[in-house]
Amino acid sequence: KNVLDANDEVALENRKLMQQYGCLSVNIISAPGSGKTTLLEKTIVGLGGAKSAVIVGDLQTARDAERVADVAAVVQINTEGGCHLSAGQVAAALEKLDIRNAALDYIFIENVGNMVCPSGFDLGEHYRVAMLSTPEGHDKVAKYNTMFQPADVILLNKIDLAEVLEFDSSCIRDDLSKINTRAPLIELSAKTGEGMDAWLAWLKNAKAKLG
Amino acid sequence: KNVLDANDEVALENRKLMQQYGCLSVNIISAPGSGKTTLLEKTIVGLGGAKSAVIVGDLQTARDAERVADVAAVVQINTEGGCHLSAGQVAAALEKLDIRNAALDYIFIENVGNMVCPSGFDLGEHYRVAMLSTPEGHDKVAKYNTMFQPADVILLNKIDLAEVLEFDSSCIRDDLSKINTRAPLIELSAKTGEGMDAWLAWLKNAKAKLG
Ligand SMILES: Nc1nc2c(ncn2[C@@H]2O[C@H](COP(=O)(O)OP(=O)(O)OP(=O)(O)O)[C@@H](O)[C@H]2O)c(=O)[nH]1
Ligand SMILES: Nc1nc2c(ncn2[C@@H]2O[C@H](COP(=O)(O)OP(=O)(O)OP(=O)(O)O)[C@@H](O)[C@H]2O)c(=O)[nH]1
Ligand SMILES: [Mg+2]
Ligand SMILES: [Mg+2]
Ligand SMILES: [Zn+2]
Ligand SMILES: [Zn+2]
Repeated sequence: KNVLDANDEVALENRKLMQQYGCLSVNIISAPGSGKTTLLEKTIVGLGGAKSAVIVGDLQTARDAERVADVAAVVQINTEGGCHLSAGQVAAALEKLDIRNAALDYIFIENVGNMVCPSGFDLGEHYRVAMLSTPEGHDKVAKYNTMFQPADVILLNKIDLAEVLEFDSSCIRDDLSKINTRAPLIELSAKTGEGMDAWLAWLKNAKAKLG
Repeated sequence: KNVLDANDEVALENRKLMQQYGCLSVNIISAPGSGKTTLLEKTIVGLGGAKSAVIVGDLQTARDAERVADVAAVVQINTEGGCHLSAGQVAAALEKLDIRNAALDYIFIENVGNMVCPSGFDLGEHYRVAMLSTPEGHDKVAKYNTMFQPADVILLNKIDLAEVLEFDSSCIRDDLSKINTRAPLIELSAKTGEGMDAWLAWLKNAKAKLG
């Protein structure tokens, strides 16, 4: 088909815009409460002198935006019931961020907490991050495969709880090997900092490749 | 409007059917990995001699159905990408369960793991259960209010982890008091059994009221 659906047309525009201004953009997708916002709080600080912005989508409230506002420019999108961010919403947020003049190095998009719908909508991001966390259990990669299959990197958060949960990441690795063999799996704890180096290195490398 | 949308028409049919045959039905909605299936495994056993059936929705796999199959009749619905169960899917499942002849006391519907979309779709259930779990954090009631506002009972699972997470349920109670003052909040652990008595009592009372 030569006719892209409306979302994808806008996504293409977003992609061009962010690449033109040298912004490394990622779309972070995961279940509610897996730690996206906590990860961003720590990531932005960990990236040091780099200039970051956050676009965060939620059904209601600006709580996530408030949590990152002191370390990054942020735009909160309230979907009022919508179960995923759309390229159009991201386009509007990029304008609010004044992307052409803001000299941003990184744009982090925190999608609505949802393991199902967000993976169906291209936002124009450079990379897609799929995240799960240890309390969610061992079978989420198999059960929510549409989220993990197209991901560029996979984060397993709350690794600090693995012991108390008797969590073993080998099931995760096995299930991933059947659906996505190119995305690296990074085990980390946004809380304690364990594994954050590997994630920051991945980001910096992605940014460097942007040219 | 006198024209019910297609889903609601089927939901009404489901509701009539389940009530006619004396089945207490609940639709359990929560984030992926909050413990719905574990709760059902323990609940069905806890209800003792009662006859229960489970209708479980997932994007992919029959893993949840396999987990409850030894304690209840079960139908697994694979939505193949659909982010919530529909009344039509439940209607088909009720036929598979042979509801008219099965003499079921309880029908548990485990919805797709998703805090956003399922609350928009009436399945014909008698009661709606909204569940969250301690690792998800303190702000989910406020952020995903559409799920909690219409619930008939609210379960806070994984209470056994509250100490290690430094989790305090008073924020949950405060946020709930602003949007839903009729649903009782039951703190429990499907894993250790703490609080399960209160949940089982709620179910038995609901069943008794069915007449
Ligand atoms: N133990 C532990 N807890 C964590 C970690 N990361 C986040 N949390 C906690 O998990 C809870 C949820 O974190 P959030 O950052 O709000 O999760 P989220 O994915 O942004 O949630 P939504 O935006 O609502 O989808 C909070 O109580 C965090 O403190 C971690 O690495 N380890
Ligand atoms: N510590 C603790 N873990 C629990 C409890 N209930 C469930 N779990 C664990 O949480 C993980 C997820 O449980 P599931 O029952 O698969 O969750 P679910 O809500 O059915 O998940 P989906 O069907 O994929 O949405 C598993 O590792 C369970 O053992 C609990 O009360 N306490
Ligand atoms: Mg968040
Ligand atoms: Mg389940
Ligand atoms: Zn959706
Ligand atoms: Zn949906």
